[in-house]
Amino acid sequence: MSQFAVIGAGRFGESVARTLSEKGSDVILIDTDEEKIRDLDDVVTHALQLDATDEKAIKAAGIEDVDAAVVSVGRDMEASVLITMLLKEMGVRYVVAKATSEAHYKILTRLGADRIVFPERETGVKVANSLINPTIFDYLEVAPGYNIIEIKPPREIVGKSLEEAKVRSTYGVDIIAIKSLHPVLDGAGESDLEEEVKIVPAADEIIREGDTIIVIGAEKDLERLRG
Amino acid sequence: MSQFAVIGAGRFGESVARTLSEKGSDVILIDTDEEKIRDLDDVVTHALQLDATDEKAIKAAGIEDVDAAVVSVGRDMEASVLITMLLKEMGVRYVVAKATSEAHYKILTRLGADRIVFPERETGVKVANSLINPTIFDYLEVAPGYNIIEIKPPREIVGKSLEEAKVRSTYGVDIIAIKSLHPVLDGAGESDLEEEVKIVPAADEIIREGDTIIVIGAEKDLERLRG
Ligand SMILES: Nc1ncnc2c1ncn2[C@@H]1O[C@H](COP(=O)(O)OP(=O)(O)OP(=O)(O)O)[C@@H](O)[C@H]1O
Ligand SMILES: Nc1ncnc2c1ncn2[C@@H]1O[C@H](COP(=O)(O)OP(=O)(O)OP(=O)(O)O)[C@@H](O)[C@H]1O
Repeated sequence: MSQFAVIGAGRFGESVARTLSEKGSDVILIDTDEEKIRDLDDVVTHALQLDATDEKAIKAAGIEDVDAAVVSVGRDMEASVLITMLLKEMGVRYVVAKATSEAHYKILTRLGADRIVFPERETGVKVANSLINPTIFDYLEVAPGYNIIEIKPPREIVGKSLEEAKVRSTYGVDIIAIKSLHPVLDGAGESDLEEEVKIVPAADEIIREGDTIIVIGAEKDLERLRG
Repeated sequence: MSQFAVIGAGRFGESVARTLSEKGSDVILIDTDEEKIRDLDDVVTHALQLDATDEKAIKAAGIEDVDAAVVSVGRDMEASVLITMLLKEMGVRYVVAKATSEAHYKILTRLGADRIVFPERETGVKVANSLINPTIFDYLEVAPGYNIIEIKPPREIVGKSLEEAKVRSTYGVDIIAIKSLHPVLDGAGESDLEEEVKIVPAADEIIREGDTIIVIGAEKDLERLRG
């Protein structure tokens, strides 16, 4: 049974604590604010009103034994940095720290946080990318070393069905969607191009001239395919 | 050439504006804070010091013609809600609004924002899921209505190869990875289970007893599969 600690019940910390608890994990939640502790008392395993910069107090709370700790005390950069350092010194295996500015991000990196998240910046990048490419996929890294990208299909598979193309065995990647452009007449009787995306296309779907394919694969296989 | 408006240069808004500009889009940035406008003046196309609740002022700035607008004035819920409503009334095609609380989120939905983001909550869910499932995939929504999830394979495909299982045509989903547990002896000579994940497995890979599969598909198809 996984056990986690969440330090700081701001909006991010509360979201982490709730999600972990809903999925059946043990969660120790720590915050100085009594009201937050009371509100989350029946959501998490233990909700403790403590100052997490107090090393003795958090040790007594069993923080050294958790599988991972999330430090989300937000705007108090000094507390966030101090707590992160304390946890790594105590030997907590995996520490996620939330940054609230670029400078904060850099400091947390140097202190050895195992992972740093910056929700406002990361979500901003994601929203911007989805505005530029609205139909689909965040072109995100789905797993370390694996990406989802959109490319022109290799010449030799144009005109073939997914089944005939044998993309997995030939290129080591998997086609998860096909994007086509169809000429249409718009409201003003003007000729226009409309995009259609078939996600998880059927095995007999044909890859046509002018289509692009959205594939998942290892970075080096994607590099080779992109040409 | 895509043109966007970003209203509110907080950390989220700045991140959206920078990313859009880096990718070559035209960006009109609006904020009341002179210092922020000055700092971002050479990053975006136009950085304008305006109060975005002033309908005349933002109309004069050309806000009606943008492809999409992002409302990220943050903590001032009243301004955020008012600006979102103004933009939709003016006929701005696509409005993304940033929520700062659950209540704010609900209000923005009722006002017709086309998309609402809540960075702290969304990143919290993502971090929690990746702590529970550290090897792989954020179980993210890869496209509207499509997800990547991990499930036990349906009984009838256990023992079959990917090719034989014909998962696309039978279930409408695509297997992008197979996760297996292998018994190993750990450092102390103790019997332990080690996880192995094959991403983009070959067509002849067998789905074995005890394996889980990571699939992409439409929400209703995934629901049906999860049983
Ligand atoms: N030393 C501390 N020990 C324990 N909890 C703390 C400490 N300092 C701050 N906190 C708590 O951390 C929580 C988050 O802090 P704050 O609201 O400043 O961050 P935030 O970055 O705005 O959060 P979010 O963006 O996630 O909403 C608060 O509930 C606060 O009481
Ligand atoms: N009426 C308004 N018109 C234009 N800009 C505004 C208005 N009200 C607030 N802003 C600007 O919006 C920006 C973001 O506001 P604020 O910092 O309160 O939000 P936030 O949610 O903390 O931001 P973030 O979390 O993205 O850092 C500020 O730079 C502020 O000057």
